[in-house]
Amino acid sequence: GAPLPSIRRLPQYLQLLRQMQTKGRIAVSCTHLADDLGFTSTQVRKDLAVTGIIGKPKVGYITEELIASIENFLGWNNYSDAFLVGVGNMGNALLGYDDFRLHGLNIVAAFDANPEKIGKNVHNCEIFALDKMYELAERMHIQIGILTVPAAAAQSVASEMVLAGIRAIWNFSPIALEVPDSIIVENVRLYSSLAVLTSRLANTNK
Amino acid sequence: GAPLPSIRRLPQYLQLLRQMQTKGRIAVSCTHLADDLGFTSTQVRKDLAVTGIIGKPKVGYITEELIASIENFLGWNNYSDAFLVGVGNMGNALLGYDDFRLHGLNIVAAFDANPEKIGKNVHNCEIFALDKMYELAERMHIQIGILTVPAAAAQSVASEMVLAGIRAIWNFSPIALEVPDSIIVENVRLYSSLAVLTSRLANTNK
Ligand SMILES: NC(=O)c1ccc[n+]([C@@H]2O[C@H](COP(=O)([O-])OP(=O)(O)OC[C@H]3O[C@@H](n4cnc5c(N)ncnc54)[C@H](O)[C@@H]3O)[C@@H](O)[C@H]2O)c1
Ligand SMILES: NC(=O)c1ccc[n+]([C@@H]2O[C@H](COP(=O)([O-])OP(=O)(O)OC[C@H]3O[C@@H](n4cnc5c(N)ncnc54)[C@H](O)[C@@H]3O)[C@@H](O)[C@H]2O)c1
Repeated sequence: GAPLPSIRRLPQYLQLLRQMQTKGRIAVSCTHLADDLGFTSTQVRKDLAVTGIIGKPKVGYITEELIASIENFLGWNNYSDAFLVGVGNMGNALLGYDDFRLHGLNIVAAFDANPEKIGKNVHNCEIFALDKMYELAERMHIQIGILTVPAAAAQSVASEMVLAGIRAIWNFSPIALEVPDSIIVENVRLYSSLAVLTSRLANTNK
Repeated sequence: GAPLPSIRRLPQYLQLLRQMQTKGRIAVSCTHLADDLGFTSTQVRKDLAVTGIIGKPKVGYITEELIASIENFLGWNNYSDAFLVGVGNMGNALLGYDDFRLHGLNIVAAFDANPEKIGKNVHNCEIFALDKMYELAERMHIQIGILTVPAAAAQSVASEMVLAGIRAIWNFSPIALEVPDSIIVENVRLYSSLAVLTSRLANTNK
């Protein structure tokens, strides 16, 4: 498939292009995007090609077409409705993050095992008991599950998501999930980002 | 320097090795680690070599030595004391995360611009006014700053961190920070992880 580093950069292009569109720019060149983002213009062209778009000579890209091409590739032109399980510290932060709508993510319901949380409304999202997930996932055609429960509960909750029909899991827990090969799992590993930071700092401190 | 993908995998090795150490394993081979983590044993050997350690024929690695080598390389054998600025939803989640101590991170003070938050204690961490950051950073020799303020405030707060003597910024805001070249910046871009998930889902939905 498309190279992951290119895919991960696409949201930055999108953010910049939306700003340019707001300022009335009808067309934009690789060089312009490259200069703004600090990439080479060769890399810009390769990254954008991943979405299926090819620049026009002298013109570059039509801003609106390029935005549509990136959004279409990422699936961000349709809201992706998602469920979130585990309304603790991290779950709460994600529920409160309005910018996810700019990235096509719409968290429509949340679930928790703690009876004191069930029935509450957090950041405009209702918290249900976990056993409600099956009927709601089916009725609402939910494909994305966000997993923000503790490590000890993560595998069982992931299995329940799969049984409920969820096809992609955004995994914030530190464990490697065992799910069928057809299920998409994207792991968020903050400790990997931290490792890069502290190793570079340790290196400069030598 | 060392390849970033290898560095990012090191915390997974560490987590597994600590479990093995608890179960009394004195030595461990590349093959064993590879099987457990789903990597090739060639990749395991290359990743671990980044930390300066070389396996012994037939033995593999002494568990305790390997753990020490990884922790030393990552700088996780000394607690890295950090300041956090922006005690909102994300800042709160990070302050409450006990596992950061397993990754060598110790958040010793937090700062916020909101007078209603200043003076409060959140997850055992006191919240100070931003102007206190200079004297505290100097007194406590803080090298790491965690940036969890809104996009509009991120650049100015980053500049204040640099002026306060902070040398590495863990940036959770969506903007590209402008700081001196000597300052280490590690960006956490959740939308990049989300882009990989939704693009793979969009691809399977075609
Ligand atoms: N907080 C952070 O900054 C941070 C950073 C990196 C990774 N993580 C990971 O994110 C996850 C959540 O962390 P947190 O700090 O928010 O934890 P937390 O303890 O604050 O929240 C966990 C929530 O999950 C709920 N829960 C527990 N078992 C459940 C189950 N079986 N079904 C449904 N809900 C259940 C709890 O009631 C609680 O509301 C953990 O796996 C953690 O390792 C958190
Ligand atoms: N919440 C999430 O899940 C999430 C996800 C991805 C990225 N982020 C990023 O993390 C950052 C924080 O997000 P959030 O949801 O926690 O926001 P938030 O609005 O809940 O919290 C921001 C905090 O920063 C403080 N603040 C504002 N200006 C300040 C200044 N000049 N100096 C010191 N403190 C200041 C506010 O008082 C508030 O406490 C944002 O840049 C956001 O884009 C958040």
